[in-house]
Amino acid sequence: VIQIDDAVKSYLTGDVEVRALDGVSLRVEEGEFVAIMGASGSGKSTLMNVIGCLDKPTSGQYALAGQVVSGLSRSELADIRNRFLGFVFQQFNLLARTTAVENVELPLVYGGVGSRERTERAVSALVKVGLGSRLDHKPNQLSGGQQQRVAIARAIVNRPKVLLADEPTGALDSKTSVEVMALFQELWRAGMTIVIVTHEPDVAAYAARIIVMRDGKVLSDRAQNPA
Amino acid sequence: VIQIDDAVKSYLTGDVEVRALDGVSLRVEEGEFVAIMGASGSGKSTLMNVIGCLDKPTSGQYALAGQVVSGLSRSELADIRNRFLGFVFQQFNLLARTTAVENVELPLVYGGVGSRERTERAVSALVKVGLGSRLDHKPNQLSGGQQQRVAIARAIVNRPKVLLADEPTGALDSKTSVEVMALFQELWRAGMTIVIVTHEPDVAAYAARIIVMRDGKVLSDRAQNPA
Ligand SMILES: Nc1ncnc2c1ncn2[C@@H]1O[C@H](COP(=O)(O)OP(=O)(O)OP(=O)(O)O)[C@@H](O)[C@H]1O
Ligand SMILES: Nc1ncnc2c1ncn2[C@@H]1O[C@H](COP(=O)(O)OP(=O)(O)OP(=O)(O)O)[C@@H](O)[C@H]1O
Ligand SMILES: [Mg+2]
Ligand SMILES: [Mg+2]
Repeated sequence: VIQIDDAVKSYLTGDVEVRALDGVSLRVEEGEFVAIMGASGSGKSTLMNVIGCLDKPTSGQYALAGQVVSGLSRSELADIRNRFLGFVFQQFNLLARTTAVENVELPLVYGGVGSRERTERAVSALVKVGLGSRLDHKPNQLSGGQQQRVAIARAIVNRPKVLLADEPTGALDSKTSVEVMALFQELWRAGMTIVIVTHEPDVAAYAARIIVMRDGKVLSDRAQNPA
Repeated sequence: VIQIDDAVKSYLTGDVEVRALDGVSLRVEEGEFVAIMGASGSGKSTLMNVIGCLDKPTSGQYALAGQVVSGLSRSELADIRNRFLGFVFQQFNLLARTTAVENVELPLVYGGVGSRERTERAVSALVKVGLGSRLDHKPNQLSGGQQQRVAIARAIVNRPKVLLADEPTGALDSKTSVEVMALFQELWRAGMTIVIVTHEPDVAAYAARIIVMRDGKVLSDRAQNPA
């Protein structure tokens, strides 16, 4: 469902070139649960942004659900994202002026879901991540870990084919992390494909495959028994 | 150096009252290294904001370095913060339009330090956190962990009496976390008072005292042998 061939992402700052991705090839089959690890600055978020159709590689090819992504227009990309992907951003990217429920409803608004069903599904997703008592809070009325959980609820409310999560437990205490990973496990067993960036071995242990990145390249890629 | 008596922080959302702090008393002596832990939403960042003079409690008293903070004007508070405190925010709070070096120079600009010395000290702080090759990058040209390290460099560049760090290793891989904690340990041994919020036991292990919060209260407060 994810096929990346030789992706390079290069930035020019002044006359210094930084290769955030330096020739990455990756194939993820439907239904896999993959963890991506690696040092700070090794290219994990850049790779996630390419997979999530949020960023175009400088060179290389990317196909999502069989469709080559490189040629598509901005609205076609937005469409593909809404149909297939759920994305938990490393820095959450919530809308500051709207409540938790409204933030979580957003993918459903885009997808044309009716107002009553939208609210029911958004509330249900927020309850799943333990935020039933924070529905009408805006992001600046929420703790860091609560904001992260709103971002998670928003990523799963559309029942995406592929869930992409960049450090989804970074701001969570261990008990809440376990609850979120149990939720991901449940979604995976129901058929979702999951790619998660994490620094924490305890979180990576839930995956069936671990990819380690270094300096914009894939260092290792191996299967494991998920916890 | 930190004396909090019975602090309450109460928010009214609609007609629901949320007590982010529900009667917290705390005394930290100069030269201590304290770790604050607790579940997501338990009041850790709220407590840090009160200690950092960024937020006034609804009721209760706070004295920093012997001076009662409650009566002070906004500019007097800004002054006290610049003189005594370094703050690493949970969400970094970097200035988006300026480079890493300029962000780190900010406390020195406020403190009236000359331009040449400012740049030298900012560069030196950034090199200490491993960002010597990212000096002229703006925040959106940095990875999550790199942004966090810029926030750390900014907090220590002024050689504050008290370093307050809210989840300073949240976005860092284990190797970089160890480097940052070793830096904090070095600063502590040279006399800095450090209060750090963390979810990670490995990070809390560096402290000499652990405070656990729950539902806006202090659940436990005990000394330990620092690692
Ligand atoms: N402006 C606000 N209005 C209403 N409630 C608020 C506001 N700010 C914080 N809260 C609530 O206060 C509680 C404590 O928040 P705080 O940010 O201190 O938690 P925390 O311990 O830092 O959590 P985390 O580990 O997730 O960062 C949370 O339940 C939050 O929803
Ligand atoms: N817009 C940009 N311009 C220049 N360099 C960039 C830009 N965006 C990212 N980089 C660089 O690309 C590299 C990879 O960044 P990326 O965000 O993918 O790292 P990461 O593995 O997610 O790190 P972390 O674990 O800290 O989040 C970093 O060294 C970063 O400085
Ligand atoms: Mg990242
Ligand atoms: Mg917090």
